[in-house]
Amino acid sequence: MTVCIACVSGKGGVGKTTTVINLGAALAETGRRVLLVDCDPQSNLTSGLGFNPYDLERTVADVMTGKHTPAETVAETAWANLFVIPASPDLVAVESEMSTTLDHELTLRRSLRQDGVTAPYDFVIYDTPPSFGFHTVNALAAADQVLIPVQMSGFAIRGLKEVLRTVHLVRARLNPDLAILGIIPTFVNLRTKFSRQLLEGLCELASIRVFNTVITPTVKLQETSLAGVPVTEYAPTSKAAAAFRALADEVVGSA
Amino acid sequence: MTVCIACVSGKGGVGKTTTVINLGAALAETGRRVLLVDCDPQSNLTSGLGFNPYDLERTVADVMTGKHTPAETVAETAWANLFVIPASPDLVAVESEMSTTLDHELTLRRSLRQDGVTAPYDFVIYDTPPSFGFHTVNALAAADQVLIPVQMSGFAIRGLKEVLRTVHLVRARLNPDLAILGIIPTFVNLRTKFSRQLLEGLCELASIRVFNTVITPTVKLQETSLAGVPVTEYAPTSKAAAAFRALADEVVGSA
Ligand SMILES: Nc1ncnc2c1ncn2[C@@H]1O[C@H](COP(=O)(O)OP(=O)(O)OP(=O)(O)O)[C@@H](O)[C@H]1O
Ligand SMILES: Nc1ncnc2c1ncn2[C@@H]1O[C@H](COP(=O)(O)OP(=O)(O)OP(=O)(O)O)[C@@H](O)[C@H]1O
Ligand SMILES: [Mg+2]
Ligand SMILES: [Mg+2]
Repeated sequence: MTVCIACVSGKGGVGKTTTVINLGAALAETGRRVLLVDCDPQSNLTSGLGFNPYDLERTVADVMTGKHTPAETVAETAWANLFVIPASPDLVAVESEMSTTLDHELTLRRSLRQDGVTAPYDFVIYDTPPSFGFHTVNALAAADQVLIPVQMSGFAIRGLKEVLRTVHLVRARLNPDLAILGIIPTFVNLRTKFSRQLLEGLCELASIRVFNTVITPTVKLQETSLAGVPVTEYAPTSKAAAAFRALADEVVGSA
Repeated sequence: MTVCIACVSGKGGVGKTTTVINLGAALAETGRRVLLVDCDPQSNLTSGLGFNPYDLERTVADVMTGKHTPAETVAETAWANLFVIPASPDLVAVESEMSTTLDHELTLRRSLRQDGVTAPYDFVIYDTPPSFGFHTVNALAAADQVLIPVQMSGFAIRGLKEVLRTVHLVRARLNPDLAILGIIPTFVNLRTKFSRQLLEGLCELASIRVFNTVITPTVKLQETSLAGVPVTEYAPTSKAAAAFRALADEVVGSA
């Protein structure tokens, strides 16, 4: 039974891509087959997995326009059980190309949820841009679960309201089965009162599950996105790698 | 002679809003009249200046649709010489409302650059969403100068290419006078080799000016966005306040 997760935030730079790459890699490490889908024209998931977005033959844009099938577009990463449908900046053209298509917010759902495309995978995880636009809505319509990284910052915590509003809208109009998997607190520096207070507040207010695992600022997670390697491979004994493995356990336990 | 600056990045969470608020406040501190314009439906600039985006009578959306004039929409902040045209999440509706308008990317330019609207100000600074969409393009078309915060991270540095491409496109098609004011390096942790190497690389490759002032990670700049107060007021003797004053000097010297 494939679990399809859309990782969304609205707010920029809260760790969506970092979460998708490293949660995906941690799940793959357990032997589960994981497909990561880059829905962001920025193509950070793609470069964070070691690919060059400017040097790809087939991308998620081709899947959305029907130029190629998903099966033709899925690429193996350098690590066992971890696969990707990559993106390139040309993804930005898809929205206007599809604007006259009926139900264009269901484009990704139609391409990826038919013909058992996702059946070979235990997990499919979508990375999205920092907005509630075309690509984010497409990912939310294609997924069953929503994972929300929330950074310990005033703007990100305020932004949660709009994330939830968008999820409700998509649930009401496009995807009634969409459920919130949970919030993952990111950039949690437990040494500062600032982070500790925001984390407490988050755990109190949310009628939403907040994962026990938190992601702490660490230069390791800066280095991994530059290196294009998941932290479970780049620094397997690091606290960051341990955190994503713990998150993977929590996700498996609740998905 | 009003200087109009659009702050853009593509990449999320690199410090656009933090830069606009605090550079704006530092310029206002010198006695210059500064207007900050929130072009982001996230409305972080608005809340970062102490306003509640859900409780506003008039916003930049009204200016763009012509429902209100700029003069009616400009609000005083709590600090001398610092003014704002605020945003609310309803800004997200403007794009589809205006999609059939001719030259809809020139909406902001038309509203703000006619009838001497910006004349009372020494500086007008636009904050934009993390994307190259409707609102970012509108701000680039309305401005004369582009300020680009670049975070010390692989994704942000790679993303610079797309920022420059967008600026070139806007210059070619909408706004021939658009010039790049410069890059402001953000989240520069000089204690890590990681940051130092990326900063060196940035200063070498860019045929673009890179400001001498860099912004360093500090809990002060986390607290200020939660508090809704510029750092020059919240922590006037802090290193962060000093950095934005130094940036203001550099900007005045080169704009
Ligand atoms: N815990 C962490 N410690 C240090 N750096 C981190 C951490 N998590 C993420 N980063 C870095 O912070 C930056 C932002 O993270 P990331 O790109 O994953 O966020 P995002 O939400 O996907 O951003 P966007 O909104 O632009 O898509 C990246 O450069 C990443 O390498
Ligand atoms: N130098 C700094 N030290 C610590 N925190 C910072 C610093 N600069 C910005 N921040 C915090 O990091 C977060 C991201 O900054 P900010 O919101 O200004 O970026 P942005 O580019 O405007 O993001 P978005 O792409 O979502 O619009 C905010 O919570 C802000 O308070
Ligand atoms: Mg991302
Ligand atoms: Mg911002």
